[in-house]
This record gives sequence, structure tokens and C-alpha cells, in this order.
Amino acid sequence: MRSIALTNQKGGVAKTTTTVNLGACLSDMGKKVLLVDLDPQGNMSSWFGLDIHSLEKSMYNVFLEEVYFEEILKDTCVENLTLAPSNVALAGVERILANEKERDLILRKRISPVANNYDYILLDCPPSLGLITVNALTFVKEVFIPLETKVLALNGLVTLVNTVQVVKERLNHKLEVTGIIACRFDSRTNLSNEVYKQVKDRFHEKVFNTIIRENVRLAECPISAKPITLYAPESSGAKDYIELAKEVVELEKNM
Amino acid sequence: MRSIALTNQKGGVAKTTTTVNLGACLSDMGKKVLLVDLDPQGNMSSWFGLDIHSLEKSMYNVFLEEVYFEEILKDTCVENLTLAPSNVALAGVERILANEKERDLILRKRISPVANNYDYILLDCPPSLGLITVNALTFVKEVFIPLETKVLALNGLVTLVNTVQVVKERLNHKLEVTGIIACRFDSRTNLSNEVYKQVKDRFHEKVFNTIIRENVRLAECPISAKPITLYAPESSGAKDYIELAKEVVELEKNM
Ligand SMILES: Nc1ncnc2c1ncn2[C@@H]1O[C@H](COP(=O)(O)OP(=O)(O)OP(=O)(O)O)[C@@H](O)[C@H]1O
Ligand SMILES: Nc1ncnc2c1ncn2[C@@H]1O[C@H](COP(=O)(O)OP(=O)(O)OP(=O)(O)O)[C@@H](O)[C@H]1O
Ligand SMILES: [Mg+2]
Ligand SMILES: [Mg+2]
Repeated sequence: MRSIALTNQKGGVAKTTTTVNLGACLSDMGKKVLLVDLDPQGNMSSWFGLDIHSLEKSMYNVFLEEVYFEEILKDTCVENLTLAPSNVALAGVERILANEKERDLILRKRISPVANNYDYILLDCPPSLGLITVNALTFVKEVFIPLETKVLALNGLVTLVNTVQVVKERLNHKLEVTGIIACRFDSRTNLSNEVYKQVKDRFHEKVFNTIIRENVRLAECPISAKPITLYAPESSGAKDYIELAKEVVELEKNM
Repeated sequence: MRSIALTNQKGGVAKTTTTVNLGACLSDMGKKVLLVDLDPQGNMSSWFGLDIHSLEKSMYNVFLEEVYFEEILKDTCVENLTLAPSNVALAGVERILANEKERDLILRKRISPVANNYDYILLDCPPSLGLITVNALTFVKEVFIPLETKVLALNGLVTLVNTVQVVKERLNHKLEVTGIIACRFDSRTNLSNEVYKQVKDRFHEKVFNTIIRENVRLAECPISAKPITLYAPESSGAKDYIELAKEVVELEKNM
């Protein structure tokens, strides 16, 4: 079982887009995949067509230990792809649990009993490094960092890598950044190339060779309530995420 | 004095890009402008070339009432444009102040003494609706919502408008959403047009007529530590933000 947090406190870098589509491509390769929505925006949950405002139970209730994790799970339009949904209620967790002693360990406690039912567990994180993201980093063994290949996206990388290091030392010795994914790559301009080079120089083999190109089909896709492989299978978006999934599975050999 | 929060919990929709460039264009029109960085990422502060990791004092210290607001103010490369910087320390405020009685009123208390020194105060908010954003909404009279013209950006609008309503009823009767700004508009595809039409149908005259087009100069601009009007004055990015500033000033007539 591989558990991976898709995290970056910089907003709009394709965390949700990557979690949904990488997840779907891994399922297409025969893997049993669980997607956990940890963003109070609920973008991943609404992507799969859920009416998130009328969810009876969601990750909010799991954090407050009102329901078991498996009680909130939903099937998706893709075989072997399961979703743990969220909605805006999750934003309340930060303040409600602020003074709990083991506030960072809640997610690990709640998901561990069912974790081994899956080959891959992907966590879509919110654009922040607060309690919810720390819970994600305390549960998983791997961190993937989706990175928009633009200037503002580089700023936060140092802070993010430092945060992973602190969680590794204090709460989760197994935690490693195992992949940086270049997203929204615009090959019409030099900017994306330059940013990609800078990231490669700094993080070397941790940067996936597969680049996700800017592709309007990926921006349209959430309307369809399907991943890119079902919405636009011939698009560059679909091809790129299929390649990424192959590269991710390749990594298993070194584990 | 006009006080405006640039907020949207959806990440990467151009909150920072709009605060910096709209601010600079308003200064170019002779207005005295204050920009307040309320994002722990400190993207606006680093945009203006500050080394945010070595700031002695910042908005973090203002929230904890360790320094006066005017003690942290910095000049920028633009005349009449002043910056109140932030860095990652600001992320600690959410938990430190979680149980303070008047936690939502701190910003208003700290900025009000100097507010009338400016014609415009623009607040760049983080991608969340937590304590820092509520503080911003409690201080200002106006909310501008930068909106990426993509599908995922529409999801959060209802939650955002509801949050503004709750703050208006409980903490700040003067608060109004006075402007929605279509950003990162990609005229090569239909998607941006369709999203823009949907937003116009729902929010009518609150949507600015000026559209900010996708323009790589805007994505490159932060490297230069200057606003778009100095970095690439002939670009569509500069023209669009100049037009937006004119439209914003026009609104003064109805106030
Ligand atoms: N390769 C791509 N090509 C075109 N558009 C993309 C691509 N990847 C993501 N997008 C679009 O960019 C925007 C940001 O992506 P997404 O919402 O997945 O990022 P995020 O990091 O999850 O954002 P947040 O910080 O709000 O959680 C969305 O409108 C999405 O549709
Ligand atoms: N009109 C535009 N054309 C091209 N790129 C743009 C445009 N507006 C913003 N960008 C780029 O899009 C990315 C997101 O913009 P920005 O960081 O300003 O958004 P934000 O809402 O402040 O993000 P966050 O949620 O992280 O605070 C940045 O890389 C920025 O350079
Ligand atoms: Mg997301
Ligand atoms: Mg920003």
C-alpha cells in the first residue's frame, strides 16, 4: 500500500487536478485506489458530481470521531476508484481541535484500519500548511508536490520542504518527498522551461520526467464529473497523466 | 478612504497579481495606496523584492500587538505605494489567537489609526476563509473577488458570498461585495467566455467590465520585483490593469 499526500500551500497549482486524474489512471492500470478529499473547498468531491452541500457525513465527521472512515466512502464512475468526500464543514476542524493533545494523529488513527484494502491512497490537500495538512503528512509515507511552472510557485517550495522535514522528525519518520510534478506547463513561452530547469537543478531525480502540459480539456473536465481519461481520452491532458501514472508505478521497484 | 479585501478561498485565481498591479495603477493615477499582505506565503512581499525570511517585524507582530502597524510599513519602487509585509510566521496567528475574545477585530483595531493617511487600502488575502480573512472582512468596507474564468473557480463563489454575508451581519454592517474581477481570461477557448457569462448572469453589475487576459508577462513579472506597469508597460497585462483601475475609480461616483 502506497500512501501519498498531494500538497503545496501555493494555490491553484493543480493539486486537485492531479489527484483526480493520477488516481483514475492508476485505477485504469488495475490498482485499487482511494482518493481522500482534505480540502474544505471540496473541489475533488464536487468534481465527481457529489452535491457537497447536502452530504450527510464527510471527512469533517471522521475528524470529530462521529463516524468510522469507511462509513463515508463513495464509489466513483471509475472502477476500483473510491472517494472520501469533504465540504466546507471541514474548515471548522482547525479551531475545534486546536487544543486537542493528539490533534496531528487523528487522520492516521481513523484511516489506518482500512488502509490495506488499497494499493494507492492519494490525499488532496488544501492550499495551506495548517492542521489538516499536518494530519495528512503524519499519515502518509510519501509526498508529491504539484508545481505550477511559474515564478510565484517557486517561493513556497522551501517552506513546504521544511515543513515536511519537521513533520518527519517529530511525527512520522517514514515521510519522504518522492515526487515533484511540473503542472500547467505552457510550452509557448520560455517561462515554464526556465522554472522547470531551476527545479530540476535543485531537486534532481525527485522531479518526475513526465510534464503535465497546459490543456484546456483539463480545465473543462470538472463539468463532466469524470476524469480526463473518460472526458477527453485523446487530449494531451489524458496522455500526460497516463504517462505520469506509469512513472509512479515504476517507482515501486525502488521501494 | 476606500478599504478593499481581495479574497477568494480558491487558490491561484490572481488575488496577489491583482492586488499588486491594481494598487500600482491606482498610485499612477495619483492615489495614495497601502497594500497589506495577509498571506503567510508572503507572495506580495516577495514580489516587491523583500527577503521575507529575514523580516524583523511583519504583520505577524502586528496581530500579536508587539509593534504598531506603522512600524512595519515599507516603501516600494512605486511612488505613493506602501507595503505592509508578511511571512510564514503569520500562519501561527490562527492557533495562537483561536481563543481570544475579540480575535476577529484585531486588524481593524491595529490599522484604523493610520487608515485615513491613504486613499486606497488593498488587502491581499490567503486562499482560505479562516481567522486572517475574517479579520480582513471585519476591517474593510468593500470586497473584490478575483475569479479565474475556469470551472473549478465557480464552486467556491457561493460559500464566499455567504461568508461575507455572515461577517456583514455579525461584525461589519458596512461590508459589501462591490466587484468581481474576471482574471486569467483565455480568449483562445470557449471556456473563459462561458464562465464569464455565467458569472455576469448571476452577479450582474457587480462584475467589472474590464477583463484581465491571460498574459505571460504577468506570470514573469514577479521576478522583476516591479508591477506590470514598470516591467512590461506595453503588455496586455498592463493595459488591462490600467483599465481596471479607471473603472474602480469611476465607482467612487456612486459611493
Ligand atoms: N494542465 C492543466 N491545463 C489547464 N488547466 C489546468 C491544468 N491543471 C489545472 N488546471 C486548472 O487550473 C486551476 C487550478 O487547478 P486545481 O484547482 O487543480 O489546483 P489546486 O492546487 O487544487 O487549487 P487549490 O489551491 O485551490 O486547491 C483549475 O481551474 C484547473 O482546472
Ligand atoms: N492574467 C494572468 N496571466 C498569466 N498568468 C497569471 C495571470 N494572473 C495570474 N497569473 C499567474 O497565475 C498564478 C496565480 O496567480 P496568483 O498567485 O496571483 O493567485 P493567488 O490567488 O494570489 O494565489 P494564492 O491562492 O496562492 O494566494 C501565478 O503564477 C501568477 O503569476
Ligand atoms: Mg485543490
Ligand atoms: Mg496570493
